[in-house]
Amino acid sequence: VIALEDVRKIYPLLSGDVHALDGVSLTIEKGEFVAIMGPSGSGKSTLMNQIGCLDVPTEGTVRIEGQDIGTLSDHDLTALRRDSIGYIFQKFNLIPLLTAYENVEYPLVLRHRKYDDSGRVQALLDSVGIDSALAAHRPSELSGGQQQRVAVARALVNEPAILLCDEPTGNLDSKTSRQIMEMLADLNRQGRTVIMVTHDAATAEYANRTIQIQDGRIA
Amino acid sequence: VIALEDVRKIYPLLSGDVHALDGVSLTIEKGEFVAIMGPSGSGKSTLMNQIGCLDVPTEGTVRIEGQDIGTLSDHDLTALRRDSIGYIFQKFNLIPLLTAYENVEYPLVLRHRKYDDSGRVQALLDSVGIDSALAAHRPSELSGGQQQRVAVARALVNEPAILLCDEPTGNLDSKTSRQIMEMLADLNRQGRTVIMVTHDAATAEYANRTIQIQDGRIA
Ligand SMILES: Nc1ncnc2c1ncn2[C@@H]1O[C@H](COP(=O)(O)OP(=O)(O)OP(=O)(O)O)[C@@H](O)[C@H]1O
Ligand SMILES: Nc1ncnc2c1ncn2[C@@H]1O[C@H](COP(=O)(O)OP(=O)(O)OP(=O)(O)O)[C@@H](O)[C@H]1O
Ligand SMILES: [Mg+2]
Ligand SMILES: [Mg+2]
Repeated sequence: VIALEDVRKIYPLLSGDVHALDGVSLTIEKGEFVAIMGPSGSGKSTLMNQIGCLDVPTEGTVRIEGQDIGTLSDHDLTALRRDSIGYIFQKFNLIPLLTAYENVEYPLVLRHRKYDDSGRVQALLDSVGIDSALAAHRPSELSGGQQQRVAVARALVNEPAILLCDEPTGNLDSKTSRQIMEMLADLNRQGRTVIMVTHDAATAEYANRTIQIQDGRIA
Repeated sequence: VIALEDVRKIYPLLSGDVHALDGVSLTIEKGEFVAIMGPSGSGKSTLMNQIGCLDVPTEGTVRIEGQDIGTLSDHDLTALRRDSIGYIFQKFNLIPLLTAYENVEYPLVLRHRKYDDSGRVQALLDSVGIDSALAAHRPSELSGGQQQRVAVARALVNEPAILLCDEPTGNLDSKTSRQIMEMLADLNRQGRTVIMVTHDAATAEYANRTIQIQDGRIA
């Protein structure tokens, strides 16, 4: 369902070109659970941004469900990102002026163009341990791990076919980590493709395959 | 060197008062290496903000080196924070418009009121694996783990007596984590007090004592 063909990402800085991705080719089948591991600065988040269609390659092709995303119209690209891909960012990227509840509701509103009246938003927040009182806080009024869990809930609200998780349990204690990983494993069993960056070997155990990356290349 | 006497931190929200710290008393001796552990949302970062003089208690007293910090003038409080305490934040809090190098240099400039010509800044960056090319990047041009390492270097530049680290290796691979932890252990052996929040049992092993916190209270 995801294919990268000789993808390069080069940042042209004054101090010299940075080859964040240096010719990456890989294929991920529908329904896989893939862990991406590698040293700090090796290109994992850059790779996730390519897979998640949040960035364009300097060279090479990214295909999602067979389509070269470089050829899609803005409208189709937006629809693909909104409906098919759920993204849990390394730094969460929650919207500061919205409450936790509104942050999770937002992708739902974008998709259906009306507010949530199904109870789905709070049900998802409950499943990551954020009760309705906590859901009324803004991100700056939440702990690091609470923000991370809101980011998880937000990624799931449109029931995406592909889940991209950049260190989804980095700020969580072991008990809460296990709950989140069980949730991701469950979503994978339902047929969703899960791609997860992690530094933690125990977390990588949930995956059926591990990809190692080093200096912008697949090892 | 650090004493908290029945410290409370209450956030009065519309949905109800949040008792982030619910009567915390603890003493940390000079030269200790203390790990603070507990579930997500239990009050660890709030506690660190109290110890680091970045926040005031709703009730209770915080003493640093015997002084009640609630009685210090703004000038003395600023000097204490600048000269005695190094802080590695959970979300790094680097200054976006400055390069990595400038971010690390900043506390030095604040203290000495002139730019660094000793080579100290780059030496520190090298010790956390950030070479001079990478040091010219802005935070948004660095990976998560690179930003974390810049935050470590910044906390150390004024050689503080007290080091507060909120999940200092959360975004790092195991090899880089070990390097950072060895560095902190070394600084502790030199006589510095290190207080570290961590979710990782292996990281807590570096400490000589662990404090467990739950629902804003020491367990
Ligand atoms: N500004 C605020 N207003 C209201 N509540 C807050 C505010 N800041 C923090 N809280 C609440 O205080 C509690 C403690 O937060 P804190 O950030 O100290 O937790 P933590 O132990 O560091 O958690 P984590 O491991 O997830 O980082 C949380 O329940 C949080 O929602
Ligand atoms: N906007 C940018 N401009 C220049 N270089 C960049 C930019 N963004 C990232 N880089 C560089 O690209 C490389 C890969 O970054 P990336 O964020 O993908 O690493 P990572 O594997 O996710 O690391 P970590 O484990 O620390 O999160 C790094 O060396 C980084 O400094
Ligand atoms: Mg990353
Ligand atoms: Mg915290």
